[in-house]
Order: sequence, then C-alpha cells, then structure tokens
Amino acid sequence: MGRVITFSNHKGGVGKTTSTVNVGVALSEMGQKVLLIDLDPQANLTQSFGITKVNFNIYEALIGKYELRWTSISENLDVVPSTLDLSGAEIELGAEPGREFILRELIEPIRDQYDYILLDTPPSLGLLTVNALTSADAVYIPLQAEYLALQGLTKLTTVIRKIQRRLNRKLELGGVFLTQYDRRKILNREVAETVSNFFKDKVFKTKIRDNVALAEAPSLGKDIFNYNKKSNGAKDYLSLSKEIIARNR
Amino acid sequence: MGRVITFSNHKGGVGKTTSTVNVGVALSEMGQKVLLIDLDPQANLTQSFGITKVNFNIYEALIGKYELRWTSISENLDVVPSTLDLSGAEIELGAEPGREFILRELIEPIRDQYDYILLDTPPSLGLLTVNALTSADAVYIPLQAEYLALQGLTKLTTVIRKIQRRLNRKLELGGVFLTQYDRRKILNREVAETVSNFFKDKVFKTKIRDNVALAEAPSLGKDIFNYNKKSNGAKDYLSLSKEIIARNR
Ligand SMILES: Nc1ncnc2c1ncn2[C@@H]1O[C@H](COP(=O)(O)OP(=O)(O)OP(=O)(O)O)[C@@H](O)[C@H]1O
Ligand SMILES: Nc1ncnc2c1ncn2[C@@H]1O[C@H](COP(=O)(O)OP(=O)(O)OP(=O)(O)O)[C@@H](O)[C@H]1O
Ligand SMILES: [Mg+2]
Ligand SMILES: [Mg+2]
Repeated sequence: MGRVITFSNHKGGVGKTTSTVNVGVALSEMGQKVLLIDLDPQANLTQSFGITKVNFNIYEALIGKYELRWTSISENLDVVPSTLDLSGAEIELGAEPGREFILRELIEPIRDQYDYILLDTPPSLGLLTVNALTSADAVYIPLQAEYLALQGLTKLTTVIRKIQRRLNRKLELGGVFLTQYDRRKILNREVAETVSNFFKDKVFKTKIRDNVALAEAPSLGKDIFNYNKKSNGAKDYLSLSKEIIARNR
Repeated sequence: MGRVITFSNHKGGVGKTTSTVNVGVALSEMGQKVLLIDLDPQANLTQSFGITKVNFNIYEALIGKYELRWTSISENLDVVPSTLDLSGAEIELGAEPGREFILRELIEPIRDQYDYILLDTPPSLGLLTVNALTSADAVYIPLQAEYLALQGLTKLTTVIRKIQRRLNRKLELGGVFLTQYDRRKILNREVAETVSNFFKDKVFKTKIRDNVALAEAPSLGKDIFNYNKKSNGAKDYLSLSKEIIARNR
C-alpha cells in the first residue's frame, strides 16, 4: 500500500521542491518504487527533471480529462508533470462539489503500484495544497531556519488540524526538517532550538545544510545524486531519506 | 502624486518582503513620504515591523468594511497591516464585479498624501497580486540568482503584459534586481548574466548581496538601517533606493 507524503509549507523558497525531488530519487535508488506529483503551477519539480515534451499533466487530470499519467525517469521513479495552466485550477475547481477530494480520487486506483507517492505543493494554502493534504497519509514540513519562515508555522498547523478534522482523519504531521542550514549563523541555531522545543520528536535529526550544488543541479535537469554524489546536499538528503523509511515502517 | 510600486514575483522566498520593508525605510529616511501595504496573507511585512496590536487591516478594507487605515512607523513611514484572514480574500472577492480594481479604488483617495506607495505581494499570481499590478505605476521584480527562480520569469512577464492590455495601461515593468547575491557562486554569476542579456537596462545596477543581517533584523521588528547601518544589506538597499529615486524623477 503506497504511502502518500506531501511536502508543504506556504512560506516561499524553503526547499519544498528541492526536497521532493531529492528524497524521491534517494528512495528510488534504495529500491523503493516512487511516484512524484508536481502540484505547483510554477512546475519547478517538472523543470528539475528537465521534462519538456510531454502532452499530459496534472492539470488535465484534475479537471477530469483523463486519469493520472506519468513519465518514467528511471526504473523506480515516475513523475506526473505540472503545467503553467495549473494556476487556473484553483478558480476552475472552486465550485466543484467535493473539490478537496479530486486528487485523492485520482491517486486511489494507482496507489498500490508504488511504495511512496510524494507531492510537491505551491507556496500557498489554496485548493491545490488542500488537495495534497487531503490525499496524504503524512505531511512533512521543510523549514528554513529563519525568523520569517518560523512565523508561518502556527497558521500551517491550524490548517492541518482543520483538514484532519474535516477532510482526512488519517493525515499525520509526519515531521519537520530544517533546510538551507548553516550552523555558523546564530540565527539558524536559535531557530533550530525554537523548532525542536515546539515540535520535539517530530523534528528529523537530519538538517539539510546550505549547499550550492543543490541549486546548481536543477539547471542540468539532474537530482543531487546524479549531479554530485559527494556533496553535502547528497549526504543530507540520503540521511533524511533513511530517516523517512525508518518512520514509515 | 504618489508613485505606486509593487514588488512582485510568484517564486517564493526571493526577497519581496525584505525589499519592500528596506526600500520603504530607506526612501522615508531620505525625506520621502512613504506608505507600505502588506498584501500577503502570511503578513511577513507586518511582522517585520513588529506590528501586533492593531484592530484594522488590509483584508477588512478590501471587503469594504472601511477605507484604508494605517499605523505610523516613523515620521515619513506608514504601514497598512495584513492579517492571516486575508487568505480568504481570493475566494470571497472572486465573484465581485471589477474584482481586480478593488485595491486601486482604495488607493486613489489617499495617493496624493505620499511620494511612494509600495506593495508587498504573496508568492502567487492570484487575485491579490493582480490587484497590486492593476494599482501600480510600476512593478519591480526581485530575483534570486538561481535556476529555479529564473524559470518563472516568462510566466510573470506574460501576466504583466495581459494586465497592461486589459486592466492597467500605465503599468510599467520598472525593473529587475538581484537578491541574496553571492558573487563567489558561479551559478549566481551565470544567472546574473542571463538576466542582464534578457532585461538589458531594466536591471538595476545594485545587487542585494546575501547578508544574514537582513534575515536577523525582522526578528527584532527592525529594518536593516535600524538594526545594523554598516551591514552590506543596509548599503545595498540604500544604493537600490537611490537608483529607484533616480528612475522615478
Ligand atoms: N539546502 C539548500 N542549499 C542551497 N540552496 C538550496 C537548498 N535547498 C533549496 N535551495 C535553492 O533555494 C531555492 C528555493 O528552493 P525551492 O525552490 O526548492 O523551495 P520551494 O519551497 O519549493 O519554493 P517555492 O515556495 O517557490 O515553491 C532554489 O533556488 C533551490 O535551488
Ligand atoms: N539579501 C539577503 N540576504 C540574506 N537573507 C535574505 C536576503 N533577503 C531576504 N533574506 C531572507 O530570506 C528569506 C526570504 O526572504 P523574503 O521572506 O523577504 O522573501 P519573499 O519573496 O517575501 O518570500 P515569500 O515568497 O514567502 O513572500 C527571509 O528569511 C529573509 O529574511
Ligand atoms: Mg517549489
Ligand atoms: Mg514575502
């Protein structure tokens, strides 16, 4: 039974896409069968794999043109691409009855073909992110260790609780992990302490360090492992992925 | 006649809020009368000034409860605060006739009281950002010098052109400036070159360097000038603000 995990945080630029891509690849290289779904109209996950010439996408599946379709990246990794047109979905689907369950309906029939289904979400708490949270078994929160990023957490946890009550009883706050972390920065260390006091054992031990290789890799359509296996980024995402497997036994 | 400028880019975490705050303060310290409007439901600009106990906000003004109300930060600087409730505005105002002009209607009566009115926008191209673009004389695009941030530019310029044609003929693409820039990173230098080939003289000469003081200042409710006047962040935002004044003569 495939485990559905969404990487969500409405604060922008905290590493949602980078995490979905690299955790996805790490899990697939450890033999897990993985599907990634790009739910962001910016289509950054789709661009990170250099996917250009496909004629299907998540938008057309969500508006009911066809079932989920994906492109295969490697033996154990498939991707459902996004499109810039997806930004119209929030308005178009807004009046649809049960609009929060549309993605879940698309995932159910294919769930058992995968060990993990990972969802990348846009920097907002709109209908696309609500669909992701309604479909997921767990939500993982990537968090930049900075003041402004910390502010949004209360709102995010409030929305998660509402979804747990009304739309998805099985949704679990699976964990929080720090991204773009530089332990030389006092600010990063202070925020890390605040986060671990607040979230306690929900915080992953692995901190994803600030590492420019992670920002370079997508320009070549590569994940961090195929770009630079020895980089801190590759080590950290491998370690995080091992923690994820341990938490999902 | 107050000049209305919006800082917009749907890519998350590129420095929209940090720029609106610090350009706002720099202009006000150079004797310009400035109003900042926080149009992001995350309310990061409001938090950056440590504004907590006010009982008015942009949301209630947008839904028509009252005219624009602001709190005074210093002699030449006022702020219209945001609220977490603003995330409901996109859906609530979606059916309103002329929904794109609501903010412009609120700004018109008070425009002449200021030299500059700066708008901070959320990381999306939804109704709040469209309202900002419809109200503005110029849009400034803060851009992280990274690959994923570069991808969104085509979509952003497409939306700006649509708004120029249909909603706001006077809207000008005022300029693009680089943020979180580290010239030691090859990626940053490469992207900077791509941007200046694409946008030519629209690119501001000033690059905002990566400077942790900019991320620390909001945790004390301060702008960069009151936090650390000698920092690179303070120097860069002062230099950018001088360029902005020169472009708006
Ligand atoms: N650990 C890291 N070290 C250095 N750069 C990183 C790291 N993680 C992500 N980045 C870079 O930071 C930027 C923001 O990351 P990313 O786009 O993954 O965040 P996001 O949360 O998906 O953003 P958005 O809110 O726009 O969807 C990207 O340019 C990415 O390449
Ligand atoms: N030049 C800089 N150097 C270092 N840190 C910076 C710089 N500019 C912004 N930051 C920090 O980077 C993070 C993102 O910046 P900011 O929140 O201003 O971006 P934004 O575009 O407004 O994000 P969002 O898309 O969530 O609205 C913040 O934690 C901020 O403090
Ligand atoms: Mg993303
Ligand atoms: Mg912001």
